[in-house]
Amino acid sequence: MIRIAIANQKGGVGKTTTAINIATAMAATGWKTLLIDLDPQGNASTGFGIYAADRIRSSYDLLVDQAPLVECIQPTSIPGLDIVPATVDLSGAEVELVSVEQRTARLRAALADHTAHEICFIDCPPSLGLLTLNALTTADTLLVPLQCEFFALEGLSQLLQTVERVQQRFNPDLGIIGVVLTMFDRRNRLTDQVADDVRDCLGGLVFESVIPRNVRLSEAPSHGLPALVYDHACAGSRAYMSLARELIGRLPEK
Amino acid sequence: MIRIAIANQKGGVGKTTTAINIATAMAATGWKTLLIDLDPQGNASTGFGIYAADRIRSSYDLLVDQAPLVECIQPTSIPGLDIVPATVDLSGAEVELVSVEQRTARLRAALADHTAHEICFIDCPPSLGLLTLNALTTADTLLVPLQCEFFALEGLSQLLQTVERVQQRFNPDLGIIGVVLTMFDRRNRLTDQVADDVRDCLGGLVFESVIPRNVRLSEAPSHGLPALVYDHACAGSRAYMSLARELIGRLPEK
Ligand SMILES: Nc1ncnc2c1ncn2[C@@H]1O[C@H](COP(=O)(O)OP(=O)(O)OP(=O)(O)O)[C@@H](O)[C@H]1O
Ligand SMILES: Nc1ncnc2c1ncn2[C@@H]1O[C@H](COP(=O)(O)OP(=O)(O)OP(=O)(O)O)[C@@H](O)[C@H]1O
Ligand SMILES: [Mg+2]
Ligand SMILES: [Mg+2]
Repeated sequence: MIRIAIANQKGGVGKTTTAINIATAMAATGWKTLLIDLDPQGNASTGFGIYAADRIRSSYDLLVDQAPLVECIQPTSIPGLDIVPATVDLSGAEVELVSVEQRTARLRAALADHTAHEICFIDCPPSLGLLTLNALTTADTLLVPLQCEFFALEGLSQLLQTVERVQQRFNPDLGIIGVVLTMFDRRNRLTDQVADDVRDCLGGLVFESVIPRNVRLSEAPSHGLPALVYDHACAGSRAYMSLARELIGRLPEK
Repeated sequence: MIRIAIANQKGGVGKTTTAINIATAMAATGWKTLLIDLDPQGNASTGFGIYAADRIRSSYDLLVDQAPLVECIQPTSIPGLDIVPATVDLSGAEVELVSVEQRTARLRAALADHTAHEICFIDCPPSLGLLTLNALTTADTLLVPLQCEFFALEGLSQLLQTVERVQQRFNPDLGIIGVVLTMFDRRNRLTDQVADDVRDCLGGLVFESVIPRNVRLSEAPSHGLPALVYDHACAGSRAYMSLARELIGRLPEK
């Protein structure tokens, strides 16, 4: 199973929206897909209409209680897409994990030898704490959603430094499969400027596909549906399908 | 000194933009103002043009090394506004604080008996971990920036539950001075719907002043200036000045 962490410690840059829609697009193209919600806010779980009461087991059980992965996986309404949901007790996990052995390797151990899915996405919270470190220690590669704003650009170097640290200490094989520009607003001069800066310094790492600012993407979760299902023809959905095609081109053969 | 935490665990809702501009507006109206940057991203510090090399002491020194507050404060380019900047080592503070005594009361102890400023704002990171808990344990009151989006609304109940927990265990006097709607986009139907929901359930807690989505607010930090200085006549600046007037109306006499 290919494991992809979707991370950026800057808040509100489109991590969850990317996780929900790229996972849906991959399932739609025939990949057996697993989404792990590692954010105590549980937005990825809500985005599939799985309300708090329906989250039987969660990523908290996986990390802290070391429950078997197969017990924490539940189906979504999307064929070929399963999820490990998040609950609010995950916000206590960071403190609870501090004093355990191998505290950054808990998730990696939980996913070891799992072959029922072909690809797994991990939605991370907006921080570089133990939850995100678990995701980076587990992942084969990292997908970075980046908003074309000044503060978001500032955070990129902190993220890349953390990746380096994780490569040295916990996961030498961790790569970066790409950076996707999100909430792109053509009318906004700053957006273009930041996008040019990012492409200048990261080159081909930046996906060609750009996710435009599109209100349908932010409406979809209130219906408990990914945008690809809520409105598959909208600009946002088309952009995520194009991103999925590009991502597949960067993955090893199934 | 009145201590106000600016917090919301949802990422990217305008905490830092609110902290920078409300602190500037308060200083401009004659309040001796202190801003404490408690986010490892250090966006509030950057927003005043204080680059990493110029951050002599920081909120990390305050919390972890218990350095005296007066040594960690440095001036900004705004008369009447000082700052305790943040550095990236703050992201290690959460793990380092777990095993110390009174780990949520470190900031409160650091600010005790400080009278050189009349009001203090604390910019929080997007999480409910030990840094935000320190801010909530220290604060007299909480200012909540809220983006009018579905995921942001979902997070509000988690935040209010955390506030209740902090009131019971660490800071019985913690109040909520208000909720400010941010990035308000009149053209977006979802925005209006969420705003109506919020006003229905929180009533007068929601400030009348609404911060519109305004590109000048996101351009200002790249010039190292608060929007109130970068473009004092833009819609964003006028909204923050209106918010400051409303906030003053809710504060005890100076
Ligand atoms: N391309 C887009 N166009 C319009 N709105 C978007 C877009 N992408 C995301 N949004 C909205 O912007 C907000 C932030 O996005 P999202 O929650 O996915 O970011 P995040 O990085 O996961 O945030 P957090 O840091 O809190 O986890 C959400 O309300 C979402 O619906
Ligand atoms: N009213 C607004 N109009 C347009 N852009 C805004 C507005 N408020 C904030 N922004 C921009 O949106 C982004 C998110 O805002 P900001 O960084 O202040 O949020 P935050 O809650 O502090 O984020 P984090 O959770 O990462 O700390 C920034 O790039 C900022 O410049
Ligand atoms: Mg998210
Ligand atoms: Mg911030």
